[in-house]
Amino acid sequence: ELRVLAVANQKGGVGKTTTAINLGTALAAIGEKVMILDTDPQGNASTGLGVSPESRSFTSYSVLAGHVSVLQAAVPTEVPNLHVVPGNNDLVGFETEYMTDRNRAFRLRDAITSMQGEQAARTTEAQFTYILIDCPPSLNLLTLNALVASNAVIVPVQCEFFALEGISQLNSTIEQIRGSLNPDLEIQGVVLTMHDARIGLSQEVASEVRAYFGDKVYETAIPRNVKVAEAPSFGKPILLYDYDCAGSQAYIALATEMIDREKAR
Amino acid sequence: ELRVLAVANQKGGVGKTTTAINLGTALAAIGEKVMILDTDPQGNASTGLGVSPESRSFTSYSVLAGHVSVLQAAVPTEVPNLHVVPGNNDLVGFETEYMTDRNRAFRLRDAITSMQGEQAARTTEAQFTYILIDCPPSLNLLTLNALVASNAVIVPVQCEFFALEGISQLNSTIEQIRGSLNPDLEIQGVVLTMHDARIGLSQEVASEVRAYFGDKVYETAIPRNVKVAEAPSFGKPILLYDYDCAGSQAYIALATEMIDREKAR
Ligand SMILES: Nc1ncnc2c1ncn2[C@@H]1O[C@H](COP(=O)(O)OP(=O)(O)OP(=O)(O)O)[C@@H](O)[C@H]1O
Ligand SMILES: Nc1ncnc2c1ncn2[C@@H]1O[C@H](COP(=O)(O)OP(=O)(O)OP(=O)(O)O)[C@@H](O)[C@H]1O
Ligand SMILES: [Mg+2]
Ligand SMILES: [Mg+2]
Repeated sequence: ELRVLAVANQKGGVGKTTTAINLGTALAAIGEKVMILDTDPQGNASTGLGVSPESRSFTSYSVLAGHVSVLQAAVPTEVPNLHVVPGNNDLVGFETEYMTDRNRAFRLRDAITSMQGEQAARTTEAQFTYILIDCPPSLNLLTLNALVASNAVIVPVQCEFFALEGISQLNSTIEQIRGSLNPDLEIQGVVLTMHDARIGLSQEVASEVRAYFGDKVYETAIPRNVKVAEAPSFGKPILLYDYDCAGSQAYIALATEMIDREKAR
Repeated sequence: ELRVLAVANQKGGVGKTTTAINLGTALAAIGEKVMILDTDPQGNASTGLGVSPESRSFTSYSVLAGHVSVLQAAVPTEVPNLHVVPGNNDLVGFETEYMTDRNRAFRLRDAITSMQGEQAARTTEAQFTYILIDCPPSLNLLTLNALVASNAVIVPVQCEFFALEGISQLNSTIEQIRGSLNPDLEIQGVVLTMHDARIGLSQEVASEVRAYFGDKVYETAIPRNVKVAEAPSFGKPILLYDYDCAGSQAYIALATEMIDREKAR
């Protein structure tokens, strides 16, 4: 069974890309076959996985535009069992280009549905079990496509004050989508990022998020850890850059917690 | 003379709102009359200036939609000589609502032009000398309106690896707008944010930004300083929350540097 998870939060800089890359890597390390779809025009997830801008011949824009299938656009990464459909600047034009297309909100969902058909026919190959969609920082047509295509959402929330403001907006957007375009959409979990136990503000925000989302918030909080911010400059996920650091260990624990939730579904 | 400055960068979480609030406050403290236009649907700049969500009867959406003028929508803040046109969730619908309006890219520019007429008629009141526009983290119709309405752009760049990726995209967007919709648009300056002299990555990114933008980068770098992140939770700019901290002093230095550049124009 293929599970599709959007990593989304319209607040900028909260750790969406970092979570997509490192949770994806940790899931691949524990035996899942993972595909990351980079739908952010900045293409940070692609860069953070070592896919240079020049080598992105097919992107998630090519998939959304129907030029290629998801499997054709996917490229391997240094991590076994982890592939990525790269993102780039072509995505900037998607919203205006498809604004009059009646099917504009379902293009990604349709592409993933045909991927399932395509991979079912390739019986000799291992099947992808997870897709993680890295979303841009806005509630635009790209994020809408991701939420409509997903079974569930992973919401990174930075442990800082401004990050609290957007939570209720995101929650009501997810409700709206559940009510119309994707009735099964749920929140798989909320992950606290850049948590710093030494800073009062960080602790306060963490407890407010737990009060708001209850047990949807993962036990595992991702600590602020400079190695996590350094790894993408080497094109590596944190698990490859420094396996023993606090950031890697937190993403491994997060992957385990996430899989436990998936099994309990 | 009224100068309009967009605070823009499509990368999320780089310090756009923090710079709009605190540079605006520092400019007001040195004698300028400042208006902040909050065009981010999250309304972080409004919250960081103490304007509660319930009290935002008029917003920058009301201005863009032509319901009220800029001066009617503006509310005072705790800072003398600093007003804000609040932002809120109504802004989310702007792009789709106005997608067929031929004038959609100029609505903010037109609103500011009529503001200049309106304030010229009020000869007994002090005139606004600066407008700072806090932009959302994307190159959408809201940011386009801000760039078309502005004389110049202030670009906050976080001293982290992913923040480097979007710079060339933003630069080419500004070039495109200069070539068509707003021939006078220039970069007033690039401000390094969340700089941490103890972290190698931060130093590396800072020198790459200086190599890319040359002397457009302000001498003043804003240090990472937890007080800066705490201040908005009290609805206060950093200068009111803790005047003596490194963050306040950096924003005061930045305001001075900016005014020097303005005078040298
Ligand atoms: N746990 C962490 N410790 C330290 N730095 C981190 C951590 N997680 C993320 N970062 C850094 O914080 C910055 C923001 O993270 P990231 O780019 O992943 O957020 P995002 O939500 O994807 O941003 P955008 O909204 O622009 O897409 C990056 O420079 C990243 O390297
Ligand atoms: N100099 C600083 N020191 C410490 N924290 C900072 C500093 N500047 C900004 N921050 C914090 O970093 C986070 C991101 O900053 P901010 O929200 O201003 O960025 P932004 O670019 O406006 O984000 P968005 O893309 O969502 O609009 C906030 O929690 C803010 O309080
Ligand atoms: Mg990202
Ligand atoms: Mg902001």
